[in-house]
Amino acid sequence: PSQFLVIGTGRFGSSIASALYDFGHEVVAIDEDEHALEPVMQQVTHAVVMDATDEEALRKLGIGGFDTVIVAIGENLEASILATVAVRAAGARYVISKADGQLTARVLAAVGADEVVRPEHDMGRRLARQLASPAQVSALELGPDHTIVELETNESMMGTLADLRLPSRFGVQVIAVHREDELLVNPGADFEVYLRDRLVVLGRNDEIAALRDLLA
Amino acid sequence: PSQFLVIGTGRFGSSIASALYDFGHEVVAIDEDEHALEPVMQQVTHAVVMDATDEEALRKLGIGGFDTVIVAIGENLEASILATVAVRAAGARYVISKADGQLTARVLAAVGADEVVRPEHDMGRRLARQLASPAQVSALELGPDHTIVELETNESMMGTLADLRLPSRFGVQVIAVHREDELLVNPGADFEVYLRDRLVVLGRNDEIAALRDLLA
Ligand SMILES: Nc1ncnc2c1ncn2[C@@H]1O[C@H](COP(=O)(O)OP(=O)(O)OP(=O)(O)O)[C@@H](O)[C@H]1O
Ligand SMILES: Nc1ncnc2c1ncn2[C@@H]1O[C@H](COP(=O)(O)OP(=O)(O)OP(=O)(O)O)[C@@H](O)[C@H]1O
Repeated sequence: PSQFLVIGTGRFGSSIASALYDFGHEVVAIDEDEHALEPVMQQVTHAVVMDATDEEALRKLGIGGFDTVIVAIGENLEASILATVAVRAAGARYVISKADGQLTARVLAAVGADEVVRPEHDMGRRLARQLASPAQVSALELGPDHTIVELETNESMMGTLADLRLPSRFGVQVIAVHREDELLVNPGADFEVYLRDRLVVLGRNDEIAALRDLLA
Repeated sequence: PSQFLVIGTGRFGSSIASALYDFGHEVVAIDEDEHALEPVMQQVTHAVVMDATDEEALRKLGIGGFDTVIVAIGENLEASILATVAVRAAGARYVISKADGQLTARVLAAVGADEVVRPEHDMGRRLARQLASPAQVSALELGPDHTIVELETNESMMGTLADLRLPSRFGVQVIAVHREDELLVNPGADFEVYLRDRLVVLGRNDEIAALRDLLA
């Protein structure tokens, strides 16, 4: 199990802290406000009330011993930046900081954050992608050119895989078919596709887009 | 292209609105505060200053014509709930509402939201999962039992695919290998695995977990 330090137990910080703890890792949570710390106290290894901009106090905490430090301070821009600086100065190995916008993100990266997250912005883009491709249940990007997607079939997609000729028509490969809660791997040419089957398809992005357009 | 109505152009709402517009869809953005609307005015089809709890005004907007309505009002709990009620009453076909916590989420679902999103909470869990499985670059869940993962190799994973015998040892299938920005699909048994290759593997969740433990 790894060791994590989460600074700031707002909604974002609390969610990370309790999830990491659930996954079996050691989590120390810090917040200057004990009321913010309370709801998460039973869901982490240790909870400490302290000011995370205090470099000396962070050093005493043995900050170098954590695999990753997450600075999840939100609204208070100054505290978020100062805490990132303090955490780096006190010897943190890897720092992920939360930003509220693009400008803050650049500042945090400049003062030492290894990674910057923008929860509302990133979730917004993710939701937009799902809404923009409703036939697409989920996707895994593989490099800049390829994706594996799970696409729900419609009436235009009935017949056997041999009938559908997806590789010759679109250049994509059907890796598996997700039917109800079952997964049928490497379906053969005579596999009969039913309505509401989800085809797990690997292809180049333009090929996938063409197939998606057919299904949309 | 589909039609979307986004209510509330905070960070979450603005991100969804501009992303959907980028993806080629029609987006109408609403906010009662014109200062909140300004930054996003060039990134949507129409921007309207209005109170989204006004059912009559929503009806005049032709709310039934949108494929999905997103209620992205945040801090003001009352407005978020009232807007969701008003949007439903005015004839919205599909409603996604943003919630700040679990309790609000239940209320929004009860008053008619088809889907409820909690950006900070959901991103927190997502980040925790990535931190908890560092060898795993990304993953696609297929049903309750299977996953396709992209796993980075280490020194324990050198040799040809025939040497590694991943199917017989773990029960998983190597669908492709992601090397630099290239994707090599259906690698043969004599394929030589290099350090920092990313194996794209399909398997049952327990099989994937066993392989991940070997790599961790
Ligand atoms: N200097 C500091 N030291 C420790 N904790 C701090 C400091 N400054 C702010 N915090 C804490 O960070 C937490 C998160 O910040 P805040 O609630 O302002 O952000 P938020 O963007 O609303 O968070 P979220 O979106 O995660 O709910 C708060 O609980 C706050 O007490
Ligand atoms: N009744 C209303 N009608 C229209 N817009 C509203 C109404 N009430 C609030 N809003 C708008 O909703 C937007 C988002 O709300 P707010 O900024 O409070 O949430 P937030 O949680 O901080 O948002 P985000 O996390 O998306 O930045 C604001 O721009 C606000 O003006």
